[in-house]
Amino acid sequence: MKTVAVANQKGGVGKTTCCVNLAAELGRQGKKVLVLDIDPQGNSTSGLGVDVSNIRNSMYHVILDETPPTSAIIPSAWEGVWVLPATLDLAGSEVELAGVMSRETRLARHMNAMKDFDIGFIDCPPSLGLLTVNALVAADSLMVPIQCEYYALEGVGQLMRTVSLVQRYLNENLKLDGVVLTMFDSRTNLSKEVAEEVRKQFREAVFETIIPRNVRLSEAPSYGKPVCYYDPGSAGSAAFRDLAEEVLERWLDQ
Amino acid sequence: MKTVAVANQKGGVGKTTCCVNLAAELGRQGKKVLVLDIDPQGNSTSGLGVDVSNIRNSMYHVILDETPPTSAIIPSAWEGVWVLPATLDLAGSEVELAGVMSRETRLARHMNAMKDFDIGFIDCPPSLGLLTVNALVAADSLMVPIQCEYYALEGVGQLMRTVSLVQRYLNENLKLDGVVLTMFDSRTNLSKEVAEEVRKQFREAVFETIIPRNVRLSEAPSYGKPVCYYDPGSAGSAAFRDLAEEVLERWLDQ
Ligand SMILES: Nc1ncnc2c1ncn2[C@@H]1O[C@H](COP(=O)(O)OP(=O)(O)OP(=O)(O)O)[C@@H](O)[C@H]1O
Ligand SMILES: Nc1ncnc2c1ncn2[C@@H]1O[C@H](COP(=O)(O)OP(=O)(O)OP(=O)(O)O)[C@@H](O)[C@H]1O
Ligand SMILES: [Mg+2]
Ligand SMILES: [Mg+2]
Repeated sequence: MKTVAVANQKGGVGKTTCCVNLAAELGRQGKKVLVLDIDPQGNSTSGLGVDVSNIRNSMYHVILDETPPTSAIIPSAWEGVWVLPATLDLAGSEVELAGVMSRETRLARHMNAMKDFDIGFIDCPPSLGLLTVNALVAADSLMVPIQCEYYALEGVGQLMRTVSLVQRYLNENLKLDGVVLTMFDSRTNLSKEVAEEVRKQFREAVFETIIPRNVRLSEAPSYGKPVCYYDPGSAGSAAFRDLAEEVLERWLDQ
Repeated sequence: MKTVAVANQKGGVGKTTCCVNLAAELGRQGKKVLVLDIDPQGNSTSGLGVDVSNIRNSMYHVILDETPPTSAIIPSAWEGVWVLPATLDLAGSEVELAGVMSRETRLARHMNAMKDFDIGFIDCPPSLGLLTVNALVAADSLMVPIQCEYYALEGVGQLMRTVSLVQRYLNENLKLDGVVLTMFDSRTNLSKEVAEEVRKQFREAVFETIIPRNVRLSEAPSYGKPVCYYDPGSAGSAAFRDLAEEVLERWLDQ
């Protein structure tokens, strides 16, 4: 499985929105996709419409070696999309993980069990703690959603420092080869300036597709639906169709 | 000093925007205000225009008892507003704090040194880790910005659980008496539904003033200015003037 960590410690930049909507779009196009939710908020899990009340095994149990991934992964309601869900018990795990052996590789050691999937997206929390580090160690590629606003640009340096530490000590194969510009508002100069700056800094790592600010993207999660099933005619849905095409080319050789 | 923690583990809901703009507005109205930045991203520090390159002492040194607050607090460029800045070294502090004695009260023990200020706002990171817990232990009141979107509503339960643990074990005086609705978009039903749900759940804790989505609020940080100095005629600035009035009444008995 091609494994992509979707991370940025800046909050609210579109990490979950990218995971949910890219997964659904690639699933519709015939790929077998896994969304791994390692954020205690569990937004990818609920954004895909999964009902947590009847979940017994989850990401928490996998990273604490209490259950293999195969007994935690469940199908979603959407064609080609499965979920390794996050539940509330994940919230306490960073403290629990702090004291265990090889705490940074707890997820990586289980990736072999997921090789039947074409691609996996790991939805990270807005921090650079042990859960995000576990995702970076388990991943081949890093996708960084960057909101087209000032604070989001500021935080990129911190993320880069963590990434190079992970590459040096834990996962030398990790590539930062996917930057996505999100919440782009064509009416403001701010969006254009941030987009220009990001392209200057990350060059060909930046996807051509820009995700516009689009209210349909923020409405879809309240129905537990990816946008391509909620409003396929929306600008948000069209953007994720385009982005999925680029992901197919860049990461799945098509 | 009246101490208000501004916290919500959901990312990008307006925590920093509330701290920076409320502080500036109250400073203009003659109050002596302190912004304590305990988020390693340091967005409140830069949003107030503070240049971090010449900072020696910061929040990191205060919570690790290396320096008293008085030698870390600096004046901002804005009338009546001082800052206890965050710098990058704060990023590693959660791991460092995990092992020290009384790790949850590191900030609380220094609050006495800040009694000359009328009010302090502690800008928290998007997580419920040790830095946010330190802020909750040090605070009298908790302000929770809630973005008028679906995922932001989902996370409130987790925040409440952490708050009641803090009230039970570490700070029985902590009151959740300030909920602010942010990024309200009057064109969408989603905003209205979320606002209604939040008022139902938190009743009189919710401020009357609603902060509208307003591009001036996202532009101001790139100039290092609070919105009342960047564009005082904007809807964003007017909303924070109104919110400041409510804060004076509710927390400063005026
Ligand atoms: N392009 C967009 N247009 C409009 N709204 C969007 C867009 N992308 C995301 N949103 C909304 O903005 C909010 C933040 O997005 P999202 O939750 O995906 O970010 P995140 O980075 O996963 O947040 P966190 O840091 O809390 O994990 C959500 O309410 C989401 O529905
Ligand atoms: N009412 C608003 N209208 C438009 N933009 C806003 C508004 N409030 C905040 N913003 C912008 O939205 C983004 C998120 O806001 P902000 O950084 O204050 O949230 P936060 O909760 O502090 O984020 P984090 O969880 O990363 O600390 C910022 O780019 C900010 O400028
Ligand atoms: Mg998320
Ligand atoms: Mg912030």
